Amino acid sequence: YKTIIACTNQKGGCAKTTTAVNLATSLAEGNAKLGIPPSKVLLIDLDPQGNASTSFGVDKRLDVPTVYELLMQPTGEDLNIHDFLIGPEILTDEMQRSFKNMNQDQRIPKRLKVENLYLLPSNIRLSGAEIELATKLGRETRLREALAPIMDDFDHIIIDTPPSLGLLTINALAAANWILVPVQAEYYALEGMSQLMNSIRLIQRRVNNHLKLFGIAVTMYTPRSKLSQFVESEVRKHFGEDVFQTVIPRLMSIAEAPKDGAPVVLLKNPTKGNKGSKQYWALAKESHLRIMKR
Amino acid sequence: YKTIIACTNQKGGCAKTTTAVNLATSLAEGNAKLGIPPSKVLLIDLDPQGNASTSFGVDKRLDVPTVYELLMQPTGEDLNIHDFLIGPEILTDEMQRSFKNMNQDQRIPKRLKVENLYLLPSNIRLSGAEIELATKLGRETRLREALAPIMDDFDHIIIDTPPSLGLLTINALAAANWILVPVQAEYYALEGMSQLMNSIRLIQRRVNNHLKLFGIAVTMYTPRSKLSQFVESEVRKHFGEDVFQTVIPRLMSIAEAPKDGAPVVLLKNPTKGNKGSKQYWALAKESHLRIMKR
Ligand SMILES: Nc1ncnc2c1ncn2[C@@H]1O[C@H](COP(=O)(O)OP(=O)(O)OP(=O)(O)O)[C@@H](O)[C@H]1O
Ligand SMILES: Nc1ncnc2c1ncn2[C@@H]1O[C@H](COP(=O)(O)OP(=O)(O)OP(=O)(O)O)[C@@H](O)[C@H]1O
Ligand SMILES: [Mg+2]
Ligand SMILES: [Mg+2]
Repeated sequence: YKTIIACTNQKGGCAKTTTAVNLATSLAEGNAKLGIPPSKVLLIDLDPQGNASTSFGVDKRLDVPTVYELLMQPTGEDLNIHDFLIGPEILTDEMQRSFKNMNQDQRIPKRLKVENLYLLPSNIRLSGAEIELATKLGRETRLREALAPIMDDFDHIIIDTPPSLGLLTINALAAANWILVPVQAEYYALEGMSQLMNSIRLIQRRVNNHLKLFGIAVTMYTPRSKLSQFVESEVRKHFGEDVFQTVIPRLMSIAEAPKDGAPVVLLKNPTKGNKGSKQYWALAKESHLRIMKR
Repeated sequence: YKTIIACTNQKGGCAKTTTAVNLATSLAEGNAKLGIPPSKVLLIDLDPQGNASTSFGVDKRLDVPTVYELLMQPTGEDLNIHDFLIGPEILTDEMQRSFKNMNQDQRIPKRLKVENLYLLPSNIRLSGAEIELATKLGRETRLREALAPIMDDFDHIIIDTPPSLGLLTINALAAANWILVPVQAEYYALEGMSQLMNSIRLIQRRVNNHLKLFGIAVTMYTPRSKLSQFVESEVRKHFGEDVFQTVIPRLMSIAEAPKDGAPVVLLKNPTKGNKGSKQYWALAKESHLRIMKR
């Protein structure tokens, strides 16, 4: 029973990408002190914006195969999905190159490397997929079919999705067995939660009856703000145990990480002084425990 | 030559709704001191999340006609679009009711009213429109057709769009003659700009050759942050005069306004102490000058 987690919320800008990237990286690399073993992880970038790819400094070149080609290949053709993946050595090179580019006068931190993380990248061509898939056979389960041959190669698969409930996100929810919902601690985000839960129930009935809620993560929590406190307490009131204990604060170190081209869990040590890294490692720990409990 | 502005960017959470709501409200109500005359404005909520409707405390009931019914009506049927609009009296009632609800111990501010603003609301039913429209005749110009009979009733029409370049946003860009692009002062948002500009050129060629760039507004600017300074300078370098002088700072007063159910330009006076309201009124002033210059 594999762990395939779709990181989804139709609300824009609630930290889907930031959460998918940091969770995938911390589960892949592990942390002995926190009791998180390393594991082989695949991160899939299913958003045409390609922000998950950018998070590792990966150049979104148009001449490499991406998840778009995988989704659009004629059924039955035997594509080797490994040809589409970017492995840990290249991801490490890209992160280090990007970090050096943005911080000319600094040494590259030793922590800035991955050994067990693979990325299935995307680029702008993916934005045509929604309309192109609309009339194709099995349009909702293309990703699930494409992943079938490699399911046993990875311990965890994490999918970043665009801010909508269109065919790309439906493909992710059809392929996943778990859904992780990031909710920013702001008012509009609260509004969209009941809509999202209704949509998940619909997907469970019509597309994938194995899909379960992995958890709801409160993100961008502004410390000492009445609005954030209000939203967090509403979310815990409605969703109880499903809400992670770990809350991710709004911090400049998290917003700045994409510019350096590396996840904050690698850029900074999870110490008291680096609350962004510390909290995302805490979320990884809680996720690891939820996965083990299954 | 009417002003129809689509507020669009496929990047999620960059303040499309916040900008559309505050611009529509300030252009509608006007401000004599700033030299902005009042005008009759229609705000269209074309996002299934219905956040523009929520911004006025409007209950998203399922029993009222919304933009969804307008888009899906069989062509040729004569619907009276006025039946779908929420007028200034009801908007004022909803704002005041919502403000009272959230602030039991405070008097309702006298400024909390509109006289010239109309809203075409949306609700979750709209999320089915993308797939349902995909195979319909004239799927890209449904909104433009529906608006044709009322074009002369309004001075300005402003359309809030979802975070994608799907059929809903294409409908907005087909109906509009101008596009306003909010860009948050963060790294991923910068990345998406060149993609967005390419898509606009495609729309201009294939769907609406009248569409022009109205302007690019830098939002959520964190004062004294190197990241925000970097993004703003990059945007001005690439887009020059198209970028509004006015920059909207990241402020709690703006994030809290939706909870009170009213735009920040009405909740707070545009004084030095209320930078959120002040900057959105400044953006309205700049927009008014761009409209006059045409
Ligand atoms: N905890 C945080 N503190 C500060 N900034 C954050 C935090 N989490 C995310 N951000 C920033 O907020 C913005 C939105 O986050 P992100 O892009 O991850 O959201 P998203 O849900 O993936 O957006 P989209 O809907 O466009 O896919 C980004 O600029 C990101 O760097
Ligand atoms: N200048 C600002 N300062 C602080 N918070 C802001 C500011 N502008 C917008 N916000 C808040 O940031 C969040 C995102 O803004 P908003 O919902 O307007 O963006 P959007 O682009 O419409 O999002 P979506 O892509 O989901 O439609 C909201 O919670 C909003 O209240
Ligand atoms: Mg994202
Ligand atoms: Mg919006």
